[in-house]
Amino acid sequence: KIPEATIMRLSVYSRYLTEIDRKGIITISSGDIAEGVGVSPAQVRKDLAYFGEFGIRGVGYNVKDLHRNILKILGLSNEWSVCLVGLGNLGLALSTYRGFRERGFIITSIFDNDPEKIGIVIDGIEVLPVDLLEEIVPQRHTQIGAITVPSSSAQIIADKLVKSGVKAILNFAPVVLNVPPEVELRNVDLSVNLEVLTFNLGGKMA
Amino acid sequence: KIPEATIMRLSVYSRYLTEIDRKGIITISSGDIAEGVGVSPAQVRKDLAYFGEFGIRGVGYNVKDLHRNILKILGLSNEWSVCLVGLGNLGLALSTYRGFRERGFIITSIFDNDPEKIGIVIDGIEVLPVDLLEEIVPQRHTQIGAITVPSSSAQIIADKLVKSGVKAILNFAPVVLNVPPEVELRNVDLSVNLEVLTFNLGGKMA
Ligand SMILES: NC(=O)c1ccc[n+]([C@@H]2O[C@H](COP(=O)([O-])OP(=O)(O)OC[C@H]3O[C@@H](n4cnc5c(N)ncnc54)[C@H](O)[C@@H]3O)[C@@H](O)[C@H]2O)c1
Ligand SMILES: NC(=O)c1ccc[n+]([C@@H]2O[C@H](COP(=O)([O-])OP(=O)(O)OC[C@H]3O[C@@H](n4cnc5c(N)ncnc54)[C@H](O)[C@@H]3O)[C@@H](O)[C@H]2O)c1
Repeated sequence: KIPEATIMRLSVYSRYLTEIDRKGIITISSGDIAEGVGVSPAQVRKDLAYFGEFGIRGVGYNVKDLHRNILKILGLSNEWSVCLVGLGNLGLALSTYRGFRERGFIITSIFDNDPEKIGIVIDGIEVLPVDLLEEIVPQRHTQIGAITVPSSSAQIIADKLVKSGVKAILNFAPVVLNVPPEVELRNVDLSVNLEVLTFNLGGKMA
Repeated sequence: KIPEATIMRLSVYSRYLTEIDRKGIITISSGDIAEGVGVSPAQVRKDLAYFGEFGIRGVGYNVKDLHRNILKILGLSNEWSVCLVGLGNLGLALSTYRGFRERGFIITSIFDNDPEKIGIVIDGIEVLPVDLLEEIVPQRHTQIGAITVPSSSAQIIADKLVKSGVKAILNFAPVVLNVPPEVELRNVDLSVNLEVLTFNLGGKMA
């Protein structure tokens, strides 16, 4: 099994390669990638080795080839249709974040249950009543649902998303959701990022 | 060196232990923890083994002891003072998220450069002009800065935070920041979480 941290680093390498490719650079070494993203060259080589032989020893990696390979490994060769539920502060920040579209994640529907939110248009997508979710999501061939509603509503929304056929759920509500095993579920808690920082500070502040 | 994924899992174990402790449960096995957070019992034991012997073979772990130990490892035995810069959609979602305070991260100051935002009060904290950052942040003994401004302003804000003595920066702007080596920096890109999902779907959708 490939460690999750390796997948997350692959995603960071690919962003860096986008920048390098834009600058017209043809080949790159594991040392350059390592410096660009803040890891060790050995870590870059170890991560890539899980997926096969990409570079030529002594010459480095072809930027375009390596980038295309990584995008394929991450499942990003095509676009993904994403449905966002809950247009509160967090939902609004995610719906307006250009980084998603750049990586091929297109928000194709937004739902809420607050009449004040229904009818708002974000990037051409109109906020719809949550009661229409199970009808609209399959129509727009949506594979991923993002949950940004309060914890009290999160399981109800997860059930609706599963019924409408999504294959994966990104959950921001701080609650443990039950979804069937064939649906991929990922919980995001931003305070975990702060805790990695305080762990790293642990030695320094002592 | 302890893998970052281990630290992130420790943070998730600790949240689960908070819930278990609240229910009055005295001892717990690695199997129970594993089931509660969705990893394998071997992974729980491996993660904890980095930090010493906590449980008694055949009996399990004392919930309160294990929890206190994990909080100490994560550097959460005390509260941390956090400064938030940029009260946009994302900044607003972070400033109102109760999960931070529950883990001991207290937002003690908020800055923006938009006159419409200055003077807004969130949870008793008044949004101040960003020009006051280098004066206020040291006064409030702030150790951590969170950057939620557009990419174009992120480096300027990072420099201000470093000058005011913060020890760690959590950056949400999609740009590579330069900070001195003694300052811990962590970049968050939420699309990385979507890419872990699409990687996991890779095999299933093929
Ligand atoms: N994981 C993190 O780090 C993190 C950070 C910030 C917020 N959050 C969480 O994200 C969620 C959203 O936070 P927020 O600050 O945007 O909250 P918010 O209250 O501003 O927004 C919630 C939105 O969901 C809508 N809603 C409520 N019930 C609904 C339902 N049944 N169907 C459809 N829409 C519904 C509301 O109308 C509102 O627009 C919360 O659960 C919060 O705890 C998590
Ligand atoms: N990492 C992710 O996954 C993710 C997700 C969403 C947004 N973002 C990023 O987070 C940042 C904020 O996003 P948003 O949607 O809240 O944007 P926004 O435009 O709604 O908010 C930005 C805020 O920063 C303030 N600001 C601008 N320049 C400033 C300066 N020099 N000093 C102080 N304040 C300043 C603005 O007045 C505004 O209030 C952006 O960089 C965005 O790309 C990242």
